Amino acid sequence: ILAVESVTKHYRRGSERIVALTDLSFSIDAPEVVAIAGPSGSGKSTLLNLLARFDVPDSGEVRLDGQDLASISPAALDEFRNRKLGFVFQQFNLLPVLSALENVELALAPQALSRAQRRERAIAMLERVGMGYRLAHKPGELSGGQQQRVAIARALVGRPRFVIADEPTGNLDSKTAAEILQLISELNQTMQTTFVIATHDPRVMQLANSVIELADGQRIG
Amino acid sequence: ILAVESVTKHYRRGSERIVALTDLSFSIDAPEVVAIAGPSGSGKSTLLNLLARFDVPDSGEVRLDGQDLASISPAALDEFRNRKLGFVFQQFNLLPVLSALENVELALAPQALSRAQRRERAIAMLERVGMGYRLAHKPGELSGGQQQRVAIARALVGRPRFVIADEPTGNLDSKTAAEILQLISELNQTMQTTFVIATHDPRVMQLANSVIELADGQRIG
Ligand SMILES: Nc1ncnc2c1ncn2[C@@H]1O[C@H](COP(=O)(O)OP(=O)(O)OP(=O)(O)O)[C@@H](O)[C@H]1O
Ligand SMILES: Nc1ncnc2c1ncn2[C@@H]1O[C@H](COP(=O)(O)OP(=O)(O)OP(=O)(O)O)[C@@H](O)[C@H]1O
Ligand SMILES: [Mg+2]
Ligand SMILES: [Mg+2]
Repeated sequence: ILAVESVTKHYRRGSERIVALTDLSFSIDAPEVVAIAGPSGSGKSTLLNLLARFDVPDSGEVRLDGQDLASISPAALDEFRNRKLGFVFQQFNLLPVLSALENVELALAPQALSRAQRRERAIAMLERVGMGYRLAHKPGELSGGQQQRVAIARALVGRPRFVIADEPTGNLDSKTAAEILQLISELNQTMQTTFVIATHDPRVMQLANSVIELADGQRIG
Repeated sequence: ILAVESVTKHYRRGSERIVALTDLSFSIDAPEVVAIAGPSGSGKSTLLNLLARFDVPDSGEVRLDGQDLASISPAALDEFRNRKLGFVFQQFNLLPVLSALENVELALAPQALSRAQRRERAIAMLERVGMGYRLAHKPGELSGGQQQRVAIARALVGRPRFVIADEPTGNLDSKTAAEILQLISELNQTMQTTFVIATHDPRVMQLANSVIELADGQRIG
């Protein structure tokens, strides 16, 4: 399903070279919930960005369903990002001029759905994350944890095969986090959705089928 | 030191009226570490914004050192915000065009210090939060937890009397969070700094001298 092979990634700042990931390898062979754990700065967000092809490794391969992401056509990459992938950003990245509902509906635009169907599904997913009472609010009119939940709803609403989530419970109290984890578990079991979740949250690691541990850009577990 | 009396705050959205805080009261009588706990959306950030006077209650009073914030002079309010108060924002709010070091040095601008002294103190505080190796990086070149730590350093570097922190450990792994809590405890004990920390983190609640619990904008504990 997903294979990362000997991936290395560095950033340049002028003459400085910062190695963010070194020779990282792992594979996911079944629709699982996989946690990526590690200290702040250990490379989790960098890894997630490579999985979604928001960025490109210096060396090594990222393969989805056996196909190297470096060699799929632009059309196939669009298809992957628009339909097969949901991404929850560490800083949410909601569109500030759209309401919560509109942000989530937008994620359904690539699908062959009527306007009424998009609205209905977006409302249902927002209710699943406890945000049914703030549909018309823009992100600036929401609390931090509310924005995070709208970002989660946006990633899940299209029922993608892969969901990549960057610290999705960081701003949530334990009851709300438990509801989100329940939702993740359910989608994984009923829809065979694969989840890759960067996290510091022990409850996420507990839910996960496997935990990949990073330290200073290297896999240590 | 700090008194909140019967504070009520609502937001308007068109014809909709959202009550964020209802008749909230508490007081801090000694330089303590106070945790504000409660579910996502319960009013924590709203309360913290009122304490710093970034926003104004509809009714009720916020008093610092016995003085009603509604009636202090603009000059005294500036003095309060620039010298007596440090604020850690839930979304960090670092200046994107400045480096980590420059962001922290800027917080010392109101003080009578030489350029060399500002630099020295900023470096020392960034090292205290484990960010001594990323001084020249801009926020966009830092991980989420690294940005959060720079925001914490910025709030603390001027040794303010009051520190208001909105979920300061949300993006930190347990080891890094423990270091930050150690720093908070130390400043509280050695410099008599009062901390008001909105949090979902049980470790923060454990460290706190008292915990104020919110639910739906009301104090329940
Ligand atoms: N654009 C950039 N330029 C230079 N260095 C960068 C850049 N982006 C990230 N880094 C560095 O790469 C390393 C890995 O960052 P990454 O964001 O992947 O960490 P992380 O594990 O997600 O951390 P956190 O838990 O704090 O979110 C960090 O040390 C960071 O400073
Ligand atoms: N500008 C606004 N307009 C309308 N409603 C708002 C606005 N800002 C916040 N709210 C609402 O006020 C309530 C309290 O928000 P607040 O940000 O204080 O919550 P919080 O306790 O900090 O939550 P979290 O833990 O998720 O950060 C929320 O229900 C939120 O939707
Ligand atoms: Mg990260
Ligand atoms: Mg908040």
